[in-house]
Amino acid sequence: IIDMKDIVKTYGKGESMIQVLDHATFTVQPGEFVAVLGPSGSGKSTLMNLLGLIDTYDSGEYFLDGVEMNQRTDKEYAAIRNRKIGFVFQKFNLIAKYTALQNVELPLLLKGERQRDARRKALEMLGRVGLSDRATHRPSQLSGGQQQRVAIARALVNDASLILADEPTGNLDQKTGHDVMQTLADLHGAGNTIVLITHDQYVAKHASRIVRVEDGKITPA
Amino acid sequence: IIDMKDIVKTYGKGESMIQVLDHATFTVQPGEFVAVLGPSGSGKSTLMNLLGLIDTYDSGEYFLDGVEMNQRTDKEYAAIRNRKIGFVFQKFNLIAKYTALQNVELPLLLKGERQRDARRKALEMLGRVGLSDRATHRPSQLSGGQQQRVAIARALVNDASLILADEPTGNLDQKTGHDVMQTLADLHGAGNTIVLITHDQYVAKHASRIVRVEDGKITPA
Ligand SMILES: Nc1ncnc2c1ncn2[C@@H]1O[C@H](COP(=O)(O)OP(=O)(O)OP(=O)(O)O)[C@@H](O)[C@H]1O
Ligand SMILES: Nc1ncnc2c1ncn2[C@@H]1O[C@H](COP(=O)(O)OP(=O)(O)OP(=O)(O)O)[C@@H](O)[C@H]1O
Ligand SMILES: [Mg+2]
Ligand SMILES: [Mg+2]
Repeated sequence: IIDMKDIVKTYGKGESMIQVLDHATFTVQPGEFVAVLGPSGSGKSTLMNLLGLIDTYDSGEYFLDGVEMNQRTDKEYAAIRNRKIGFVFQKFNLIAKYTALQNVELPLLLKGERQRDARRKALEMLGRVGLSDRATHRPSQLSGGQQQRVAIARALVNDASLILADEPTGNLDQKTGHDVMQTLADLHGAGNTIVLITHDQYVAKHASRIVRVEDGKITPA
Repeated sequence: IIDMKDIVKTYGKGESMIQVLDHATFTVQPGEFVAVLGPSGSGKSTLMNLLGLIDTYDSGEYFLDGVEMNQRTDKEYAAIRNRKIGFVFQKFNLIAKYTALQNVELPLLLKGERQRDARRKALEMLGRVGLSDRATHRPSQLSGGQQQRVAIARALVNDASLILADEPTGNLDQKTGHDVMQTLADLHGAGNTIVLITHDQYVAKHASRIVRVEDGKITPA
């Protein structure tokens, strides 16, 4: 489902240029659950942004579901992302003036679902992350871990075939983190593909495979 | 150094009122290192915001260094906070248009230190969290864990007698998290008082005492 070859990604120019990914290669088969580990600042979120079509690479190839992802318009990227990918961002990226429920419904409404169906599915997903009683709160009225769970619910609500999760349990206590991992395991069992960044060894154990990002390369851990 | 009695803190009104802290009591002696645990949404960050004078309580008493903290002006709170408290926020709260270095210098400049001394201390603190080579980056040019480390450096740079840290290692890999805990242990050894919220059992082990926030109360763990 993911076929990345020889990817180069840099930031900055000239003297201050940083090469984050240095001819990196990364392949994921449909239905896999891959954990991505690596030191702080090594390029994990950068990799996820490329996979999720949030950012573009300088050179190399990225095939998503067999289709080449380079040289498309922003509009095409957004459409593919919305159909195929559920993304949990490291910094949650919730919409501040929307409630938790509105945030979670949004991907479904963007896909053209009816308000009634979107609302029902969003409420169910909020229930699954233990936030039914916070549905009408805005992000500023939620704890750090509650915001993280809303971001998780939003990423999972449209049952996308590829789920990208960037540190989804960093702000959660043991029990809540366990519930989230259980939800991801259920989705994996149902056939979804999951790529998950984590610094937590317990979380990494849920994966079917572990890779490490370091010095610009992606290698088996 | 901290003497909190019978603290009540609520959000919202009427039907949607949430009582986060329900006649909570919390005492910290000078030089202690206290870890605060508890479920997501239980009130840990709310407690820290009250301790750090970022927010006000509805009723009860809070004595910081023997001085009552209720009914002061915002200006007084800011002055006390700047002199006495170093705060690592759960969401980092860095200033987006400042570089890492400028963010870390800021508490010293606010205290009236000369630019030259502030710069030197800020550079040293950035070095201690492993970010000397990122000093001129802005937050948007830093990884999640790097932003977290800048927030830590900023909280520690003025060697405040009370350090409040809200989940300081949530986005850090094992090694970097270990380095941060070592830095906090050094400060504790030098006589600083530390109150630290964490979901990480390994981090909690560094504390001299552990408390738990649950159902609006604070109890020994
Ligand atoms: N816009 C940018 N300009 C310059 N450098 C950047 C920019 N964005 C990220 N970087 C640098 O790229 C490197 C990789 O960042 P990335 O966010 O991918 O790391 P990460 O592995 O996710 O780290 P963490 O575990 O701390 O979240 C970091 O060293 C960071 O400083
Ligand atoms: N402005 C607000 N209005 C209404 N409710 C709020 C507001 N801010 C926080 N809350 C609620 O108060 C409760 C406590 O929040 P707090 O941020 O202190 O939790 P926490 O223990 O830090 O959680 P976490 O471990 O997830 O960071 C949460 O249930 C949250 O929904
Ligand atoms: Mg990251
Ligand atoms: Mg919190």
